[in-house]
Amino acid sequence: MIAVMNQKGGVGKTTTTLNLAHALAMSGNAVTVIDMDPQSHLTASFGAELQDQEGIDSVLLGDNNLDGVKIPVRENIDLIPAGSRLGELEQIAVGGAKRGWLLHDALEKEHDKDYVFIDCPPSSGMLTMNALLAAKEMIIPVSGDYLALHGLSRLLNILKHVEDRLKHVTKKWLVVTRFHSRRKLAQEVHNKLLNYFPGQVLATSIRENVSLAESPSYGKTIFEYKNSCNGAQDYRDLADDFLKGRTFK
Amino acid sequence: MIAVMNQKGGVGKTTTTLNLAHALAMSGNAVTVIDMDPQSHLTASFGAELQDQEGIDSVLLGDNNLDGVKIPVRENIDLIPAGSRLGELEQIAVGGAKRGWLLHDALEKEHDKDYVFIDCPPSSGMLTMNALLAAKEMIIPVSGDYLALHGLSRLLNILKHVEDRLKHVTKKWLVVTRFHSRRKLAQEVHNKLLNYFPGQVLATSIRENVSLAESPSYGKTIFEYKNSCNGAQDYRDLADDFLKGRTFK
Ligand SMILES: Nc1ncnc2c1ncn2[C@@H]1O[C@H](COP(=O)(O)OP(=O)(O)OP(=O)(O)O)[C@@H](O)[C@H]1O
Ligand SMILES: Nc1ncnc2c1ncn2[C@@H]1O[C@H](COP(=O)(O)OP(=O)(O)OP(=O)(O)O)[C@@H](O)[C@H]1O
Ligand SMILES: [Mg+2]
Ligand SMILES: [Mg+2]
Repeated sequence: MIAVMNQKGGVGKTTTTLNLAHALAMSGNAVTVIDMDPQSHLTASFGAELQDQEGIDSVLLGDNNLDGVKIPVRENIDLIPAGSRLGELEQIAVGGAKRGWLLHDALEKEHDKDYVFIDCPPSSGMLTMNALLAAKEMIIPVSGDYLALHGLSRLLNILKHVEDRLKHVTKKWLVVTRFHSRRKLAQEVHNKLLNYFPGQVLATSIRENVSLAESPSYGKTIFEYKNSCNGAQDYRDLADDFLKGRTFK
Repeated sequence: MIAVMNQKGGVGKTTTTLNLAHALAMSGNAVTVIDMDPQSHLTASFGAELQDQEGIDSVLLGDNNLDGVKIPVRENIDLIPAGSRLGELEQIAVGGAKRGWLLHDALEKEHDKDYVFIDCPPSSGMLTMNALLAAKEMIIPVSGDYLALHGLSRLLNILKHVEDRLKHVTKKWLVVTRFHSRRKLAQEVHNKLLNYFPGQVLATSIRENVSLAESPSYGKTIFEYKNSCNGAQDYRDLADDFLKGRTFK
């Protein structure tokens, strides 16, 4: 159960969920992906978005169960779309602290999968909280720029605070994304991460590659769109690192 | 009163607020900028972030007024930082519909400024709602990639819905940001915007320029960091387009 999380916007959460899930599925793993972003970008990236769609929103609102909203989008990949009412859930304030466990409870019967990935929205509100409490592991994409670092320290404080209070611990992996190899800034961000998080930064950095930005417009993953490009290579390598827990130094 | 808004993450809201505000200030305009993002990136980009800071959070919570939290960060620029409690406001659900007007009411006495810019977070929750209802104009940065377009249509639906219901209308400007001039995808996004929003796309596209990503790490605007680079040129030109209401075609 893996949450792909970072409250900083545009760091590659959706791009990573899309392509990491597909890489693992192509290696024979049974994968479920959950779109926890009311903006439904992951669902659209798979080419699966529909008007007035039912998805994880209905499950969290109690109107349906997981199997009732699952869509088999690719071989070995089931998608649970965001659904058109997910935005309401970020607003609803009834139910108090129990509401943070809705996804955790809904997923308790999701046993027959090798991996469940949850793509989180760029906020630290109720939807992200649900992903955090449902997850055993976390992948934190960090883009190679200063504001991403600025957001990271705040994110880790929030996570520590929640995990201490609720006695819920997750294993955390960092992934450097949107990495411009020739930029000094990208190298500096990369080095800072290695210094502050030894043993936690997955050993493949995802390079900036326009094909990764193009593939969602065709409703395709990078492997379907351009299997030989750098973006496909990097996500294949990242999947392998993730399977083996291989990190820098 | 201008909200810089887009619920898609990482499209350049903060970078645009920082540099557009400074360009206008350097031309002699009196500018106030408000950091409406609990992540406080704008405040940090000006080099003004402090531990346990009071800011717009205190004003919206009723503990202080605007003048009590204003920081003169540059000549002609007053900053109202996010403040360390702003995240709580996205969560609080007391007060119902009235809560959307808190910022509007707080700003009613902010008369002696030429421009007030509000940097919004990547969500369409209560903080963005407050910015929308306080604003007379809106700048919507759109990065040159597909998921930014995907987010734009949803944003415009939300805005229409809110504005129809609350009889509140704003003038909307679009700005193409993170524009990779040699990428086909960027050109396609640009052309789509011109087709769907004639007369609304400001006539300067902000090109991808690493200096724009580097300047916040020094707490500097692009003009202080590297006044002769493309990023500085583009934001100078954008400020001029904005002053004159100059759009493509
Ligand atoms: N390595 C890359 N190379 C090129 N473009 C990329 C790369 N990674 C992501 N992108 C593009 O950058 C934009 C932001 O990425 P993405 O939407 O995956 O980030 P996110 O963290 O999910 O954003 P949000 O916070 O809005 O959910 C998208 O248009 C995406 O296609
Ligand atoms: N034109 C550009 N060229 C290079 N880098 C840029 C450009 N515009 C923005 N960036 C960088 O891209 C990242 C995202 O930009 P920014 O934080 O301004 O977007 P945002 O919409 O405010 O994000 P969020 O949704 O998290 O508030 C930042 O690290 C910023 O420095
Ligand atoms: Mg996303
Ligand atoms: Mg921002």
